[in-house]
This record gives sequence, structure tokens and C-alpha cells, in this order.
Amino acid sequence: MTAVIAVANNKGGVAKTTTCLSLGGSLAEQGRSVLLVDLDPQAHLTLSLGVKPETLRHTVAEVLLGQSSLVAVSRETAVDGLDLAPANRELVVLDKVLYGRQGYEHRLKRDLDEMRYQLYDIVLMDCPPAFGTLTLNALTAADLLIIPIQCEYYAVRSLQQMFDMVSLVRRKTNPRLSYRLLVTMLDVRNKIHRLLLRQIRDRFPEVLFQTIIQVDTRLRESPAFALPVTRYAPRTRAARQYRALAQELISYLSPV
Amino acid sequence: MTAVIAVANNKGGVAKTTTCLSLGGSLAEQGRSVLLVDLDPQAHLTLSLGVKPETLRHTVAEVLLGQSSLVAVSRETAVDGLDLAPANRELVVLDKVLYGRQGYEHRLKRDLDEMRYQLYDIVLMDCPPAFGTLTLNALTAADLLIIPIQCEYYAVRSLQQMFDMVSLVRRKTNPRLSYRLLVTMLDVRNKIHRLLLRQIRDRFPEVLFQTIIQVDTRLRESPAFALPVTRYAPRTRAARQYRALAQELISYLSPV
Ligand SMILES: Nc1ncnc2c1ncn2[C@@H]1O[C@H](COP(=O)(O)OP(=O)(O)OP(=O)(O)O)[C@@H](O)[C@H]1O
Ligand SMILES: Nc1ncnc2c1ncn2[C@@H]1O[C@H](COP(=O)(O)OP(=O)(O)OP(=O)(O)O)[C@@H](O)[C@H]1O
Ligand SMILES: [Mg+2]
Ligand SMILES: [Mg+2]
Repeated sequence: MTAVIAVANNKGGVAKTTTCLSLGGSLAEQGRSVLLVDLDPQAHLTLSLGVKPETLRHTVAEVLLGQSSLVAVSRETAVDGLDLAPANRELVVLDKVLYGRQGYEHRLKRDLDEMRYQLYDIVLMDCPPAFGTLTLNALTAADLLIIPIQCEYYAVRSLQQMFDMVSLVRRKTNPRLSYRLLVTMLDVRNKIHRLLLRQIRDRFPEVLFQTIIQVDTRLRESPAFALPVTRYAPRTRAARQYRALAQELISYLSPV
Repeated sequence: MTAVIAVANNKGGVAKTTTCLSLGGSLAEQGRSVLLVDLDPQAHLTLSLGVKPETLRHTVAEVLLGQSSLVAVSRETAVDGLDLAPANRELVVLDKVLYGRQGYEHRLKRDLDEMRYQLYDIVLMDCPPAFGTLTLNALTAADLLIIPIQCEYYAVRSLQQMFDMVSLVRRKTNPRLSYRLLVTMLDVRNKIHRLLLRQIRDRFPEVLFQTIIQVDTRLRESPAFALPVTRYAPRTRAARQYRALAQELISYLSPV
């Protein structure tokens, strides 16, 4: 059974793309077959696997227009067991074009349902920092939404908008959508971070991943080498934390 | 003559909102009358001035629909000389609604042209991290675009998309749009930051602000106290750097 996971938060710069790259890398390292789907017109996930968006002829844009499938546009990466369905900036126009079409939110879900299930164990979708049709497609298709969140003033305030979005999607297109919060870029030396972490733990105990990703400059560097941190700096704390997240995710997904 | 400035970058989390808040605060401190315009559906600029978006009945959404004006929706803040035209999440729907309407990109410009010029010296518009109609409205109305940029791998790559957007806007709706890059969140201890800063200085010498904003936790804290850093921590490096930016901006805007 393929698990379909969206990584989204309208707040910008909270490590959505970094999480897709390095969580994807960790899951592949643990023997799962993983498809990464880049739904951001900035194509940062595509870039961080060494693929130049401007050279691509087949991207997820065709899948959303119903002209192709994820399997057809996906390609192998430098990491065994980790494939990518890439993006380029064509996706920008799509956001507007799709909006008027009947049932546009279900495009991705329909494609994933048709995909032969034994192909991938896990699909991870990287979303842009916006409320648009691309994120809506991902949430309609997803079993689980991972919301990366920083321990910063704005981040906690905009969580409510994410929760509103989840209940809207549950009502309209995907009643079984569940979500989990992931604390990223935590700086334990920063007193605001420690304070807000305590607040988040008190307010959302049942939906928070135990694993926390701390701030680590190697996570900034790894995309420049087109590698997840588990390959770029395999013996570091950041690699260990994303591996721990992969394990916690697997036990959350596996019915006991 | 009012100077209209957009602060935009599709890359998320690069300090667009932080810059509007503290640059606005610095300009007001130096005796200018400033209007901040929040164009982000997350309403972080509105939040960071202590205004609760969910309590608002009049926001920029009405201005963009042609039902009201910036002057009518704007309100005073705790800072002398700093007014705010607030946002709430109604803006989300607007992005789609506006798209189909004839000449939708010109709504904000038309309102600013009608605003009696002697009201404000400077208008600063905070944009969401997206390519949508809200950012397009701001770029059509703006004299100057400030692009905050971090010294990170993704940030430099997505600059090209911002430059493409500027040339599109110059061709279609606003031939006189100029832009400036502002390096934010610089951590001088980080070798990648220092390396990328050198690259940015080499590649874009003529459009880069001399002033650089370094990483400083007080910039994270100030929004929680509904104040720009110049009021929250007036004697710190962060306050000095935003004051220096305000002065550099004024000399850039003033014809010699
Ligand atoms: N744990 C970490 N430690 C240090 N830096 C990090 C960490 N995680 C992410 N970063 C850096 O923070 C920046 C933002 O991360 P990223 O681009 O993954 O966020 P995003 O949510 O995908 O942004 P966007 O909203 O633009 O899509 C990047 O430069 C990244 O390298
Ligand atoms: N110079 C700085 N030093 C330390 N932290 C900073 C600095 N500038 C901004 N920040 C913090 O970084 C985070 C991102 O900043 P901010 O929200 O202003 O970015 P943004 O570009 O407006 O994000 P979005 O794309 O979501 O609109 C915030 O938590 C902010 O407090
Ligand atoms: Mg991203
Ligand atoms: Mg912002």
C-alpha cells in the first residue's frame, strides 16, 4: 500500500523542501522505494537533486493537465530508491488555469490511484508556500500532511490557517486526511525557541512528531551538492535526526 | 512625491515582513510619514503590529475589489508616523477572483494615484511568497522593488525567476519599475554565507544595497511585542542596520 504524504505550510522558509529531500533520502536508505513530487514553481526540490528545471520537457505540469502521468515524468536520482517527478516554472500558469476546471483538485489523486501500487512505498509531495490549486491537489491526494514549523512568533500564529485548510479539505475532497507537526530549524541556545517549543508541546501533544530537527548548516549545504544530508554528511546530527524521523514516520504509517 | 515600494521574493522566509516592519519603523523614526500595506493572506505584517486579522472588517481586500481605498482602510499603529493598511485571510479568495477581471493588475496603482500625494512620503507593500495577482498588483504600482535575499543555495537560484518577473511587469504594466537586492539574515560565521555573499557582490554590484542585515534574534522577537526593532531594541546592531538601510533608501530615492 503506497503512503501518499504532502509536506506543506503556507509560511515560507520553514524547511518543506529540505524535509522532502532528506526525509526522502533517509527512507530510501532504509530500503523503501520513494517518489518525490515537486509541486513548487520555484522547483527547489528539483534543483536540490541536481536537475536543471529549464532543461525539462516533461514535468508535473503535464500530470496536472491530464496529459501525462507521474510514472511517465518521473526519473531516477543519484540516490538508489529515490525517484523524482520534477517541476519547472510552467507550474506558475497552471495555478490559474486549473482553478476554473471542474474537479481540478482531484487530478493528482486520480493519477496516484491509477499508479500501480507496487511501484513506490512512499510518495512525498513538496508544496509551494501558498494556498493555491497545487497545494489543494496535494492535500486531496494525501493520506498524511506533514506541517514543518519553526519556533518563531509568526509560525505559531499561521498554524491556525493550516488547520482551517485541513478541515476544509476534509469536508470537501478528502475526509481521511490526517496531519502531523514537525519542528524544524530548532536552535536550542535561543530562549524564544525553547519557550515556543514548550508552548507547541503543550498545545499540540497528540499531533507533534517526537523527532525534532535542529538547526545545522550542513542542511543548507547538501542541496548545493545535489544530495540529501544522509549522503552528504552521513555521520552528523542532522542525518541522524532525519533518519529518526523516517523511522517515526514508518511506525506511524504501519497499522499495528 | 510619494515613493511606492514593493518588498517581494517568491522564496519564502527571506525577511520580507521583517524588513517592512523595521525599515518602516526606521523611516518613521527619521521623520517620514509611512504607510505599510499588507498584501499577504497570512497577514503577518498586520500581526506584527499587534492587530488581530480576524477582528478586521476593513482590509486591503476591499481596496483590490474597488470597494474602498487605502486611505479609508488604513489605521494608526503604536509607532508615530507609521500607518498600516491591514490584511486578513479574505485575501486568499481574492487571488483567484481578481485573475479573471479586466485590468486587475492596476487596482492598487489606480488607488495610489488617486491618494492625495501629500499624505505619505513612503508606501511599503509586503508581498506573499507567490507569483499571484497580489504581488502583480504591487509590482504594477511600485516605483521600486526591494528583493530580500538570503545567502543560501536556493535563494540565489530563484533570483532569476524574480528578474524574469520584473522584465514581464516592465513590458506589460510598469515600464519604470526598478529593483534593489537586500542581503538579509547574514551569519558572518557561516562559510557558505560568506562565499555566497562574495558571489552576489560580484554578480550584482550595481543593484545591491550596501547595507546588509545580519542575523539577530531580536528581529525574531520584536513582532511578538508588536514593535519594529528600532523601538523594541533601539541600541542594537539590528536597529542600526535597518536605520542605515532607511538612509541608503532615502538617498537612492532622492533625485540629486
Ligand atoms: N535544520 C536546518 N538548519 C539550518 N538551515 C536549514 C535547516 N532546514 C532548512 N534550512 C535552510 O533554511 C532555508 C529554508 O529552507 P527550505 O527552502 O527547505 O524551506 P521551504 O519551506 O521549502 O521554503 P519555501 O517556502 O520557499 O518553499 C534554506 O536555505 C535551507 O537550507
Ligand atoms: N535578520 C534576522 N535575524 C534573525 N531572524 C530573522 C531575521 N530576519 C527575519 N528573521 C526571522 O526569520 C523568519 C522569516 O522572516 P519573515 O517572516 O520576515 O520572512 P518572509 O519573507 O516575510 O516570510 P514569508 O515568505 O512567509 O512571507 C521569521 O521568523 C523572522 O523572525
Ligand atoms: Mg520549498
Ligand atoms: Mg512575510
